[in-house]
Amino acid sequence: PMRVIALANQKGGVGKTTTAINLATALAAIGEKVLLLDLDPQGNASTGLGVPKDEREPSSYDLLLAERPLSDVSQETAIPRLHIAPATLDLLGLEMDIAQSPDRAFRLKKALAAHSGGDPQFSYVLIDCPPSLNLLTLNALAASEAILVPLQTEFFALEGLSQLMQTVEHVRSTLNPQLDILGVVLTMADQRNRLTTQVEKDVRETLGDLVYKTIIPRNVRVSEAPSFGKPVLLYDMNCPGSKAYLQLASEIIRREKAL
Amino acid sequence: PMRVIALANQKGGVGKTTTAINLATALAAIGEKVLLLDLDPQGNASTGLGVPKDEREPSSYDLLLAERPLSDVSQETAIPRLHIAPATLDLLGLEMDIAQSPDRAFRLKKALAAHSGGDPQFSYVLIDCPPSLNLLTLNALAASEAILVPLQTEFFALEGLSQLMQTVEHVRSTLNPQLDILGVVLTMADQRNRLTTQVEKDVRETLGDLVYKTIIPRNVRVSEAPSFGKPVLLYDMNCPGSKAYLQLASEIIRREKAL
Ligand SMILES: Nc1ncnc2c1ncn2[C@@H]1O[C@H](COP(=O)(O)OP(=O)(O)OP(=O)(O)O)[C@@H](O)[C@H]1O
Ligand SMILES: Nc1ncnc2c1ncn2[C@@H]1O[C@H](COP(=O)(O)OP(=O)(O)OP(=O)(O)O)[C@@H](O)[C@H]1O
Ligand SMILES: [Mg+2]
Ligand SMILES: [Mg+2]
Repeated sequence: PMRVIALANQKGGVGKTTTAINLATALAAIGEKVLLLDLDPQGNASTGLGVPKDEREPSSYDLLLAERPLSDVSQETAIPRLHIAPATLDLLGLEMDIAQSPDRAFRLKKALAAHSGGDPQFSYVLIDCPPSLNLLTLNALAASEAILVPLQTEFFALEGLSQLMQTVEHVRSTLNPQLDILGVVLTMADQRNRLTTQVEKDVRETLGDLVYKTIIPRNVRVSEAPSFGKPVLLYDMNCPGSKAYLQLASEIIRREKAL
Repeated sequence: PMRVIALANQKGGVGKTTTAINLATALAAIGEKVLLLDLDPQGNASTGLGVPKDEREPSSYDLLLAERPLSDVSQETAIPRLHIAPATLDLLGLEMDIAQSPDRAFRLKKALAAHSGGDPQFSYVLIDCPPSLNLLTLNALAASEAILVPLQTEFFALEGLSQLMQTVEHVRSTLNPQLDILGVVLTMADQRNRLTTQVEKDVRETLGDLVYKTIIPRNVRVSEAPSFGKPVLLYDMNCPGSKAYLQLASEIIRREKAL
């Protein structure tokens, strides 16, 4: 079966795209067939996986308008077993384009359902969301079995967490009763910094086991990698960031197996 | 006259709120009468200036719905000469609430125009925008004389800059012919880091004098301050972050005088 997971958090710059790219790569490295679905008009995930700007059609926009099937939109990347459905600025117009349509929040769910059984087969679909609770993110949450929450170890990011949890509750009661919280991953953590350790303590106290043991450290190699169009696992596989993302992938798989 | 400036960038987490809070405080410290208008449903600017969650009504939402005048919505802060128009989650519903109204992009412009001559008088209005190019940000750009662009010295942030410039062009030709670019301020810069110096070099080459000489360094005191509901200038006025924001305020005023 295809596991569909949304990487979402309305707070900006918390590591959604970086986690989507590097977790997708790590899962592919350990043998899973993965699709990274870029739902952010900025198209950072498409850039971070090296998709040239003029090779992003058909895109996730065409998928949501039901004009192209997933098998047309997904393309191979330089990483074996990892495909991407790229994003373009067209997504900015989606809200206006489908505002009147009754199934506007379920476009992605329908597109993924239409694909199941098709070629290529994916074991994981990771959806990179924009930093807002708009129709794009709602489509992702309605189509997903679970949400993975990247959480920067900063005060403003912590403040937004309770709002995000309320949104998940709201989506669960209106659009998607199956939506679970897969987990919360702390990102850009600097263990020498009091704020980081304070946020970590707060989050573990309130959310307990939902917070992964794996913590992604702040590591400049992680932020350099996208300028080469590569995940950090390819750019520098021995750096602390790469090790942390590989560890996160195996922690997620271990938890999935225990389910 | 009242100078209205939007702090906008659709890339998330680049320092829009942090710059809005600390620049507003620095301008007030040097004698200007400032209003910080929080247009982000997250309400980070309201939190960063110490407005309790249960004291945020009436809010900027009421202003945009034309139900309350600016003099009702703006409230004093702990900082002399600095007022805030707080934000609440109600803003999330704005797009649906005013989607059909022909003046939906000009609500803020009208509200600010209705206030001019009223009490209190402001010399600067700084608008903190959410990380998207939605109706809230469009209202801010339509109501402003200029946009101040906080730019994190990171690759993804640089990638988004050209899209932001296109959006400014588009707003200038459709909603607001007077919209200028006030300037671009580099944020969270780590001068020891090759990526920072590379981004700085790229931006100065493409945008020249539009980029302020003042660079805001990455400084943990800046990210600690909001958890105490204070601008960093109040939390630790001698730290590198505070000095940089005071320097930015005087660079902006010097340029305004030269106009
Ligand atoms: N572990 C890390 N160490 C250092 N830098 C990081 C790390 N993770 C992410 N970054 C950098 O921080 C910035 C924000 O990360 P990213 O763009 O992935 O966040 P996002 O949540 O997807 O942002 P947006 O809200 O704009 O979509 C990027 O420039 C990225 O390269
Ligand atoms: N100079 C700095 N040094 C260290 N940390 C900083 C600095 N500027 C901002 N930060 C921290 O970086 C994070 C992102 O900054 P901020 O929230 O101001 O960005 P934003 O663009 O307003 O984000 P959003 O897109 O979610 O509105 C915050 O946690 C903030 O405290
Ligand atoms: Mg992103
Ligand atoms: Mg902000």
